[in-house]
Amino acid sequence: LARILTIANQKGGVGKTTTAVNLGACLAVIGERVLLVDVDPQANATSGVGHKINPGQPTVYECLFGGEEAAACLLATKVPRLHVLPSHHRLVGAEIELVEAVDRERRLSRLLRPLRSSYDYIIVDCPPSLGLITLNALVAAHSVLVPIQCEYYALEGVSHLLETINLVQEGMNPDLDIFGVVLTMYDRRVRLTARVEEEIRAFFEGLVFGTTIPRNVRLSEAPSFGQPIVLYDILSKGAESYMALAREVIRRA
Amino acid sequence: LARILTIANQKGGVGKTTTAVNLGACLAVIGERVLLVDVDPQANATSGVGHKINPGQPTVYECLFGGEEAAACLLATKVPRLHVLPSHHRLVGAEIELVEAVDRERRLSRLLRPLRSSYDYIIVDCPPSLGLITLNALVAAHSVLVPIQCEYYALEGVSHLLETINLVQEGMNPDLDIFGVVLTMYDRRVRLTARVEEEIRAFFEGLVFGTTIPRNVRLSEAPSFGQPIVLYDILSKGAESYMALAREVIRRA
Ligand SMILES: Nc1ncnc2c1ncn2[C@@H]1O[C@H](COP(=O)(O)OP(=O)(O)OP(=O)(O)O)[C@@H](O)[C@H]1O
Ligand SMILES: Nc1ncnc2c1ncn2[C@@H]1O[C@H](COP(=O)(O)OP(=O)(O)OP(=O)(O)O)[C@@H](O)[C@H]1O
Ligand SMILES: [Mg+2]
Ligand SMILES: [Mg+2]
Repeated sequence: LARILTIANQKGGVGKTTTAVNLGACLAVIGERVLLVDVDPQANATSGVGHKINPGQPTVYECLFGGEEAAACLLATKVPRLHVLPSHHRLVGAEIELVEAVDRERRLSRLLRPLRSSYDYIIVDCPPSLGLITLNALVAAHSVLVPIQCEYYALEGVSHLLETINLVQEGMNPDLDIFGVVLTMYDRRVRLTARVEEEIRAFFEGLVFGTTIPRNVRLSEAPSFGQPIVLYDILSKGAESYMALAREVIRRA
Repeated sequence: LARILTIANQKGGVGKTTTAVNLGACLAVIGERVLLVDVDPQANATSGVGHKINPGQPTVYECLFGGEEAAACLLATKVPRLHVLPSHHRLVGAEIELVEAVDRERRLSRLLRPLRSSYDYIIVDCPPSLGLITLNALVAAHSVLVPIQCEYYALEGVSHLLETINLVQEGMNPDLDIFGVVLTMYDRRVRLTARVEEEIRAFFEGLVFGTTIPRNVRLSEAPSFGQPIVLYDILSKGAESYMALAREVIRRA
C-alpha cells in the first residue's frame, strides 16, 4: 500500500513543487510506482510534468467537488511509473466551497484511499497557505515532508506550520508524522544560509535530511520544457541531489 | 491624499514583501510619508521593519474583525516617515471568517479610507493567494504593483492574476489600475531569465518598470536584522535598485 507523503510549507517559493515533481520522478526512475497529486490551484506540478489541462478535462477539482473518481482523472507522464492527478486554476474556489461542506477536511483522504493499492508513494503538492486545501492534504497523509529555504522569512513561519501539524495529529489524523525537513536552494557561500541552517538543525535535530538541494539553474529551467530534472539534465547537480534525496526517502520509509 | 498601492502576486516567493518593505522605506527616505499595511498572516513585512507583536497588541486582524481603529494600531519604524499597520498569524482565520461577513470585500477599503489624509503612499503587502484577503487589498487599492520573478512557474500564474484584477475592475473597484510590473531577483547571466523577461515585456509592454531588482544577498540578510535595505546596507545593489524603483514610482504617480 502506498505511503502518502504531503509536501507542505505555507511560505511561498521555497521549493515545494520542485521537490514534489523531482522527488516523485526520481523515485519512479529508481523503480517505485509514484502518483503525484497536485492540489495547488496554480497547477505548477501539473505543468512541471508536462501536462496542460484542456477545457472539460477532469482534474482534482472535479474529484473533490464533482463526484469524479480519481482513477478516471489520472494521467501518465514522460517518466515510467510516474502518474499525476492534475490540478487546475478552478481549484482556487475550493477554499470557500469547502467551508460549508460536510466532512470538509476529509475529502482528499477519501479520494486517495482507493488508489493506495496501485502505488508505492503518493506525493501531494500543496499551495502556499494553511487553509482548507492544505488541511485536507495533512489529514490524508501518513507523513509530511517540509522543504525549507535557508532564508530569514522562511524560518519565521515554521513554528506555525508545526502548530498546524500538531492540531491535525491531536484531532483528525493521529498517525501523521513529520517525515523530514529538506533544505532547498542551498548556497553554501551565503553567510545567511549557514546561520539559518544552524537554527533549523537545532530545532529539528535528526529530522533534517542529510541531502541538501543546492541552488541549480537547471532545476528552474526544466519546468519550461515540462520535464522533471532527470529527463532534462540527468548530469546536473539538481538531478544528483534529488536522486540522493529519493534514496534517503526510501531508506527512511 | 495617499495613493493606495497593493503589491500582489499569488505565486509564492517572488519578492512581494521585499518590494513592499524596501519600496516603502526608500519612498520614506526620499521624503514621502508612507504607511505599510501587512495583510499577510505570515507577517513578514511586520518583522521586516523590525516589529514583533506582543500578546494582546492590536493588529490588522483586530481592525478587520474586532472593531479597532487602524489609527490605534499603527507603529513607527526605524525609518522616519515610515509607519506600519502590523499583521499577526491569527489573520490566517480571516479567509474563513470573511466568507460569511457582510461587505466581505470592502473591509480593508473602509479601514484605510480615514488614513489617506496622513500619508502620501499606503503600500499593502499580500499573501501568496487570490483569496478574500488579497481581494480586499485589490478593492481598497488605486493601483496594483506586480512583482514577477523571471522563472517559468512565476510566468504561468500571471494570467490568473490579471483575470482577478479584471473582475475587480468590472465590479467592486472600477478605478483600479495596473501601476506596473517589476522584475525581481533578476540575474542577467541566467538564460531562462532573458527568455522569461522577453515574454513578460511582450505581454505587459510599457507597464514593466525600467528598474529591475537584481538578486542581491544583502536583501535577504536585512530582514534578519529587522531592517529595510536602506538601513542595513545603503551601498548595496539591493538598496540602489529599490531607490531607483522609488524614484520611478514617484515619476509615474
Ligand atoms: N534548488 C533550486 N535551484 C534553483 N531554482 C529552484 C530550486 N528549487 C526551486 N527553484 C525555482 O524557484 C522557484 C520557486 O520554487 P517552487 O515553485 O518549486 O516553490 P513552491 O514552494 O512550490 O512555490 P509556491 O509557494 O508558489 O507553491 C521556481 O521558479 C523554481 O523553478
Ligand atoms: N532581489 C532579491 N535578492 C535576493 N533575495 C531576495 C530578493 N528578493 C527577495 N529575496 C528573498 O527571497 C525570499 C522571497 O522573497 P519574499 O519573501 O519577499 O517574497 P514574497 O513574494 O513576499 O513571498 P510570499 O509569497 O511567501 O509572501 C525571501 O527570503 C527574501 O529575503
Ligand atoms: Mg508550488
Ligand atoms: Mg511575502
